[in-house]
Amino acid sequence: GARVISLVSQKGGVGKTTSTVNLGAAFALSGHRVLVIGADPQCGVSRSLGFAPEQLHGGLREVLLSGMPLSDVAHATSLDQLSMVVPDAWALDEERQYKDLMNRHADAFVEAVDEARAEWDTILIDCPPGFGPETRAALAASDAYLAPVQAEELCRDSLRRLLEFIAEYSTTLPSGGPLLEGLFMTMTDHRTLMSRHVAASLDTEFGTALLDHSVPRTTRLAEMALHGRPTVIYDRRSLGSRAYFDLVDELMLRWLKD
Amino acid sequence: GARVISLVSQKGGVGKTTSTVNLGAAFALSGHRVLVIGADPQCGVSRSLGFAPEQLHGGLREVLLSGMPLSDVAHATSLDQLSMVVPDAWALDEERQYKDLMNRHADAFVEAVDEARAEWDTILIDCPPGFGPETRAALAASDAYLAPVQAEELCRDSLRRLLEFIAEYSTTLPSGGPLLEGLFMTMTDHRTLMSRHVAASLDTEFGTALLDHSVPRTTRLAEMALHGRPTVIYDRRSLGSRAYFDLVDELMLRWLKD
Ligand SMILES: Nc1ncnc2c1ncn2[C@@H]1O[C@H](COP(=O)(O)OP(=O)(O)OP(=O)(O)O)[C@@H](O)[C@H]1O
Ligand SMILES: Nc1ncnc2c1ncn2[C@@H]1O[C@H](COP(=O)(O)OP(=O)(O)OP(=O)(O)O)[C@@H](O)[C@H]1O
Ligand SMILES: [Mg+2]
Ligand SMILES: [Mg+2]
Repeated sequence: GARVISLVSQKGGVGKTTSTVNLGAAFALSGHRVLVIGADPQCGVSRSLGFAPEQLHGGLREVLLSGMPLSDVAHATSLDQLSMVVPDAWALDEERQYKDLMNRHADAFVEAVDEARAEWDTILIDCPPGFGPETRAALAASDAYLAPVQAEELCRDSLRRLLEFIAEYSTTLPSGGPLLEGLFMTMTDHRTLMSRHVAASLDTEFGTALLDHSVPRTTRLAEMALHGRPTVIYDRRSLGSRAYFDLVDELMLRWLKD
Repeated sequence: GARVISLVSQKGGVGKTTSTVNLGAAFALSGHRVLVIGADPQCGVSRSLGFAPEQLHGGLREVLLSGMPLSDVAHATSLDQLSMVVPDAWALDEERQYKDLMNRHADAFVEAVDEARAEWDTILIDCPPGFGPETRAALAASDAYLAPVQAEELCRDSLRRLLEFIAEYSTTLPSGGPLLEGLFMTMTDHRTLMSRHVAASLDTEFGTALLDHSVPRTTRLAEMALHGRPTVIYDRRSLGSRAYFDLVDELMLRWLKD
């Protein structure tokens, strides 16, 4: 069956959206039928897949309010096997109302995602930073979660708090909540003290939960939103793209073993 | 009199905390008595000033609950003229309760900041990303706000929404709300297409609101939390430090002209 995975972090700007889009595209290039859900009303996912966010109407709002299936509001992308669902353009300007909607209709979101398992092999949900209603609805709908950790993030307390929050929140979920698929480092730069320091301490503190592959800080990845396509497509052989292909291979290997 | 300025952004990870700490230290080195308030319960401000966040007790919580003045809970730092106030260590683990406290006692926060104007020349408030209760309390207490814009942030919609949110929110404030002190670019790298693209479009769209000086992406700045001191202190002549001194000079010159 399908696998539903959320990308979450407490801190902002750690690479959740960049990872969701590139992992999604790398899974699609590996033969999976992939749905990327951008639960964060910021422009992230849609812009990286070539859409202008303010022109996208329909979307998550219809799913929550009128029970429409995700397949009815999914947009095709430049990649055959990859579809995208984002909040309605209205959510950009009415963020508080959108959060309120996700808060009240989390069950409808979970049901819609469950129904979508028949259509897609891998469903990735990009969340905003923190533990707001979008993140809570995404976790309730997920089998597992991935937590990107920025190589400069000295505040490992926020990582501990993320894991504690999810463990605590999971006790309130009928499904028992998502498993930790893994932590992975983003924006690494092995020339800097900071990056090496964070890598060493993550390894000590989180050991097996830390995925083997990490994503380097590269200009190609930073320019993704300009290209309007995932980096694994417009520059497949770059260092950043290879890191995302490696991560997908590592995850698929784990799933084979299960 | 004193000037109270908030560092705000909708998007996370754009350099608010790094800027608050370095601007604060640069103002202190220019002779101002400076108070830095870390309204964001994440470790940012306290770690960059050499404290372990989980060991700091008292702080904003006492101010909100028992009306204690900020000067009673301010910590001295390695820099004579620079003091710091952060939420109590308790806020790290009880984020939702802390946000609720800031929501209910915003008036006490505004009063405490007003009272602090007698003790300090410049008060900088570091906010979490978005428009939550800490940001709203900080804006209500401020004369002006500074908005760092990451050089990779293609989502300029979020900038427009930030300005619109503050304009709308200000109509509900007795003070009429804070003025826009300026936008400034962070993490610039003139070798990349993205950075040049964002700089050009900010200039076109926001013109005079964009400060002349921007802050480059440098390893020295990324390592600040490791050093536990502002970069303008441990590496005063580095590119990043000079950018913050230039920004302080630019602001002080503007204030002289007013
Ligand atoms: N490996 C990388 N190398 C270089 N730049 C990167 C990398 N990953 C992400 N970025 C850049 O860093 C910034 C933050 O990344 P991104 O938006 O993916 O993070 P996020 O966690 O989704 O942020 P938010 O919390 O705001 O949703 C973006 O400008 C992006 O282009
Ligand atoms: N000019 C710079 N050069 C290199 N790295 C930087 C620069 N400014 C900030 N950083 C790094 O980028 C990350 C985000 O910066 P910072 O924490 O200051 O942003 P923020 O806006 O306060 O984030 P949040 O929204 O989570 O509060 C940190 O790891 C920091 O070390
Ligand atoms: Mg994102
Ligand atoms: Mg911060």
